[in-house]
Amino acid sequence: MKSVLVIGIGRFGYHLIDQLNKAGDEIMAVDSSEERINPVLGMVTSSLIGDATDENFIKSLGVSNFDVCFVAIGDKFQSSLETTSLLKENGAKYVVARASRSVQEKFLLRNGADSVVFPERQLAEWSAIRYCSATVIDYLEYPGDYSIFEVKVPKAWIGKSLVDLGIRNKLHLNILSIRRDGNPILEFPADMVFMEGDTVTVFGADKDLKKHLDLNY
Amino acid sequence: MKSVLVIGIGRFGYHLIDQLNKAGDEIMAVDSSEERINPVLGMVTSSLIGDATDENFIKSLGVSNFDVCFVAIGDKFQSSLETTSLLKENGAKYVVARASRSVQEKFLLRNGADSVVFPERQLAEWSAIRYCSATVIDYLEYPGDYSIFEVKVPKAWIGKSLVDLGIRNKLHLNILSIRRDGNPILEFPADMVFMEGDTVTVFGADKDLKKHLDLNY
Ligand SMILES: Nc1ncnc2c1ncn2[C@@H]1O[C@H](COP(=O)(O)OP(=O)(O)OP(=O)(O)O)[C@@H](O)[C@H]1O
Ligand SMILES: Nc1ncnc2c1ncn2[C@@H]1O[C@H](COP(=O)(O)OP(=O)(O)OP(=O)(O)O)[C@@H](O)[C@H]1O
Repeated sequence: MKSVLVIGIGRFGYHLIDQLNKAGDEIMAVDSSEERINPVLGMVTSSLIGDATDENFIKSLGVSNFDVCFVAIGDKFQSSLETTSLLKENGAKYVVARASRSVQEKFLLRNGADSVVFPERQLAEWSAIRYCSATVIDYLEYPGDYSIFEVKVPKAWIGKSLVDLGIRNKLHLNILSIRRDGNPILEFPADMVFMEGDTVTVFGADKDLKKHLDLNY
Repeated sequence: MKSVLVIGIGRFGYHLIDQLNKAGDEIMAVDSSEERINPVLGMVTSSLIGDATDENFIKSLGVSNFDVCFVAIGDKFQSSLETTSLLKENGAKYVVARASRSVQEKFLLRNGADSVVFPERQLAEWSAIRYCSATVIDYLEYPGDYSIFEVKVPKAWIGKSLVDLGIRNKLHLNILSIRRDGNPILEFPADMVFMEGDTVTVFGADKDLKKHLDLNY
């Protein structure tokens, strides 16, 4: 169970609290508007109405007691930057700040943010690949240049078995599941032969995925 | 290469176009404001300024020619709903609409959207688990109740090998990588023994992950 401070109860802050509450975490919600605090009263341990850019107010929160502090102030970038900076200066262990423009990211990271989220861009990148790749059916980016792709089985694999292809040892790929006629198969023998119409979910380093899957993107 | 229509060039629409352009897709950008169109002129095949809630304007776009149509109109829900509906009525093959409140999702899906994205909520859910779980270091939700977790090695696994534990056959889990002293290992022998301090990245059905990993959330 973690202790989390959420400053700014816009849509991102609201859904963050909803999820943290389901996880059983201890949550303090802060916003300058009472109207924003009211909908989350039933989901948080405590809440305060105040201006997060006010140093005395931030000091009064005892921010070093929280495992993570989120700055989810959306549109007013200066407020977001000032709040992030104040949190770090006053001992916050880990600060996650939400950016609303790409350019804000570097300023937030240089001024107290340990990590930055940018929902509009992160979801746009995921959506572009998820909905618009010729062969990619689904896609998850994995930290450190690894990804997971669900793709139509590469033409070069049809009629061959996993062991023939040396999927793990030679291609350095990990097959998570094979979908045949709509049903995902998670445990498959090494001599299982790929067929036309199969889709495969594959994990591996981006360079290996691009090399061996027909990615068309 | 796909042909994509993006209506509404806010932040989500802008970053969508940026990603689609990198993928080499054919893109038409539409917005009612010239100021929004200008920054993407270098990234799109064609662009038009117009009101997407105007049926004649939508008819003039030949929407059935696009593989995917995105409605990325943010704040004005009625415009978003009307545009989504008009696209489907005029033959759009696949419509992805962006919601800006949870309640909008069902309306969009009932009125022409094949899929809905809601960046603020999707990223909030991911952030809550990514930054606030006691043992989860990273997390990706996978369609159909499967997930990938990077977690501290479960206590019950320490000192035992993969084959002893029957990770694949008995626990129905797939280990994507093991991280030891900061280095991710993707190819490991079945007799490799887990050690204190290891972290493991595991793919499997949510019920199996909850059962066998110390998830604490
Ligand atoms: N100085 C401040 N101190 C505390 N709360 C603040 C401050 N400035 C703004 N807020 C709060 O931050 C919240 C989120 O900001 P806002 O609604 O502008 O962003 P948004 O981009 O719409 O957010 P989202 O996209 O998450 O919905 C608001 O509830 C607002 O009251
Ligand atoms: N009827 C319409 N026809 C065409 N474009 C429209 C229409 N209504 C709004 N737009 C455009 O949609 C774009 C996105 O809308 P808006 O900026 O309100 O949303 P937003 O929530 O801020 O988006 P984002 O979060 O993606 O930045 C704007 O560029 C706006 O000009």
